[in-house]
Amino acid sequence: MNKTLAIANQKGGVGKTTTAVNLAASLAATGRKTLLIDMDPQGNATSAAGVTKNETDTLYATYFEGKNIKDVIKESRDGYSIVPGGQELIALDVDIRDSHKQGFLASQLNEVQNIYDYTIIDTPPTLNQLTTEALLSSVGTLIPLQCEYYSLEGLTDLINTINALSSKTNTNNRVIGIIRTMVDMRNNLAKEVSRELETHFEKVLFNTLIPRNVKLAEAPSFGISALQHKADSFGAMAYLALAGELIRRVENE
Amino acid sequence: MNKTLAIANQKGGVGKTTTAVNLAASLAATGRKTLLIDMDPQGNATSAAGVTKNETDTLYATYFEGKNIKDVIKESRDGYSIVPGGQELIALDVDIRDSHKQGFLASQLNEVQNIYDYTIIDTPPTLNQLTTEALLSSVGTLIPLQCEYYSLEGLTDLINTINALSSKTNTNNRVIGIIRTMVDMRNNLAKEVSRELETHFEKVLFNTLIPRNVKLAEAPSFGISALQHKADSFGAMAYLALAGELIRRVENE
Ligand SMILES: Nc1ncnc2c1ncn2[C@@H]1O[C@H](COP(=O)(O)OP(=O)(O)OP(=O)(O)O)[C@@H](O)[C@H]1O
Ligand SMILES: Nc1ncnc2c1ncn2[C@@H]1O[C@H](COP(=O)(O)OP(=O)(O)OP(=O)(O)O)[C@@H](O)[C@H]1O
Ligand SMILES: [Mg+2]
Ligand SMILES: [Mg+2]
Repeated sequence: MNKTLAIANQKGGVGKTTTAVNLAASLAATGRKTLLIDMDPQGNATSAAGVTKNETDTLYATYFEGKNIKDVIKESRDGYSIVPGGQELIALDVDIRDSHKQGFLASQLNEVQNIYDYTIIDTPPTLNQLTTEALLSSVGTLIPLQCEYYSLEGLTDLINTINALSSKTNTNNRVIGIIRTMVDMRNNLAKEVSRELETHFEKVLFNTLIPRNVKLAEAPSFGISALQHKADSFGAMAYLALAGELIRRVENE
Repeated sequence: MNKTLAIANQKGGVGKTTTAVNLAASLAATGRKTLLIDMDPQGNATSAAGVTKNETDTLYATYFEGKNIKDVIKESRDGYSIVPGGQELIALDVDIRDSHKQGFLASQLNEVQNIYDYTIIDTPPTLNQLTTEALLSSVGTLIPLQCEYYSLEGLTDLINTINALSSKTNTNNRVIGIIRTMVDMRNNLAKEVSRELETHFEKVLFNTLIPRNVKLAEAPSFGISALQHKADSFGAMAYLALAGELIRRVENE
C-alpha cells in the first residue's frame, strides 16, 4: 500500500524538515510502517532522527557503490525508519544531470515497496535534481508554507512546476495539500495571507494549522520528534492532527 | 571605494533577503551609494525593492545577450539601486558550470566599481554556481543565522566552504560577521544558541541583534524596506544599527 509523498517548497525555512520528521513520527504512532528519506545535503532530518550525520551511508552508496537501499536504512527513536542524507548527496545532484539518470530514486524505492505503508521524502530548498527525484518518485506532494509574503509569492510557480514535471514525464505526482506552518494568528499578516490561501487554494489547503511552538524547534537537538519531546505540546498535537487529516485524504481516495 | 559583500547561508529562511534589502536601504539612508544584486531565482529581493519580477532584465541579459550591467540596473524606492533576479537565473547556474565561466559576475561588477560605495549580493539557499559567483565577487560575507538548532548545525561547514573557496581560487573573500536574526530572547532555545555563538564565534559575531518584528515581514508586500514602512519599528532600527556596526567594521580596517 506504500504511499510515497514528497515534502517540497523551494522557499527556504518554511518547515519542510519539521513537517517531514513530525509527520513520520505521527504516522508511525498510528501503527503505519513509515520510511523517511532525507534528500537534503544539509541532513537536518537525519540529525532530527537521532542519526549521526556524515558517519553513515546515504543514497550516495546506492547510487555510486551499488549498495541496496535496504542496507542504508537506519532506525529512528520515534518508530520510523530513515535513509540518511548529508553533504555527499551534492555529487548525486551533479551526476544525475550529467548522466541523465533521472528516475534513479523511483527504481530504488521499488525495492522497499511492500515493506512500508508510507514513504516521506524531505527535500532541499531548491528545485535541483535531488528535489526532482523526490517529485518523480511520489504519488503526492505536500507543500509547507509560512503565512508570509515571500512564501505566498512563490506558491503558484511551485504548483505549476510540479504539475509540468508530472505531465512531461508521464508520472502521477500531484499536490495533495498546502500546510500552513509556524502560524501566529495574533498578527494581521498571517490572518491576511491565510485568508488569501482559503480563497485561491481552498481545495488543497489542509484544515490543520501548525502553530509556532518552541517545542518543535527544541526537539531536533535531542534527536527526537516533538511527540517524544513533549507529547502534549501544541506543536506535537498539531502534527498528530495533520497525520489524521492526511490519512483521510490519502487512504479514502 | 566599492565594498562588495555577499549575504549567504545555505540554510533556508534565516533572513538573507530581509537582511540584504534592509541593509541596502540603511546604507543608502547614511548617504552611501548602494547597489543590491538579486542572485536568487526566487527574486524575493526584487519584489521587496518594488520592481516587478519577470518583466525586467536580469543578469541573464548580461550573460547570454551581451548587455552591459548598467543597462539592467533599476532604482528602488529606498534610495538604493538593484540588479533584478528571477527564474531565468536558473539557466546561468547550469551554463556557468557546463562552460566553466566561474568569475563572470566579478568581471561584470568591474563596470560599476567606481559608481557605488557598497554592493550587496542576496543569494539563494543553496551552494550552487549563483552563490559561488557571489562569494567569488565579494571582499566579505555576512551570514544571517536564526538562533535555532538546524541553523547552528550547518554553520561550521558553511564557514569552511567559504574559506576553502577563497584559498582555492586565490580570492580574498572572508566572513565579516554572523548576524543573529528573528531573535526572540524570551525563549530559552534562542538564549542557549546565542550563548554558544558568543563562546565559539565571538570575533565574527555582530553585537546588533535583529529581533523578530512583524514590520520586517510586512514591508516587502508594499515593495519597500521597514525603514520606509515604519521607521521607528524595532526591526527598522535594528537594521540601521547593524549598518552602523558594518560601516565601523568595513571602513575602519
Ligand atoms: N511550527 C514551528 N514552531 C516553531 N519553530 C518551528 C516550527 N516549524 C519549524 N520551526 C523551526 O523553524 C526553522 C525552519 O524550519 P525547517 O528547518 O523545518 O524548515 P525547512 O523548510 O526544512 O528549511 P530548509 O529550507 O533549510 O530545508 C527551524 O529552526 C525549525 O526548528
Ligand atoms: N526579523 C524578522 N522578524 C520577522 N520576520 C522576519 C524577520 N526576518 C525575516 N522575516 C520573515 O521570515 C521569512 C524568512 O526570511 P527571508 O525570506 O528573508 O529569509 P531567506 O534566508 O532570504 O530565505 P530563503 O532561504 O528562501 O532565501 C520571510 O517571510 C521574512 O519576511
Ligand atoms: Mg529542511
Ligand atoms: Mg532569500
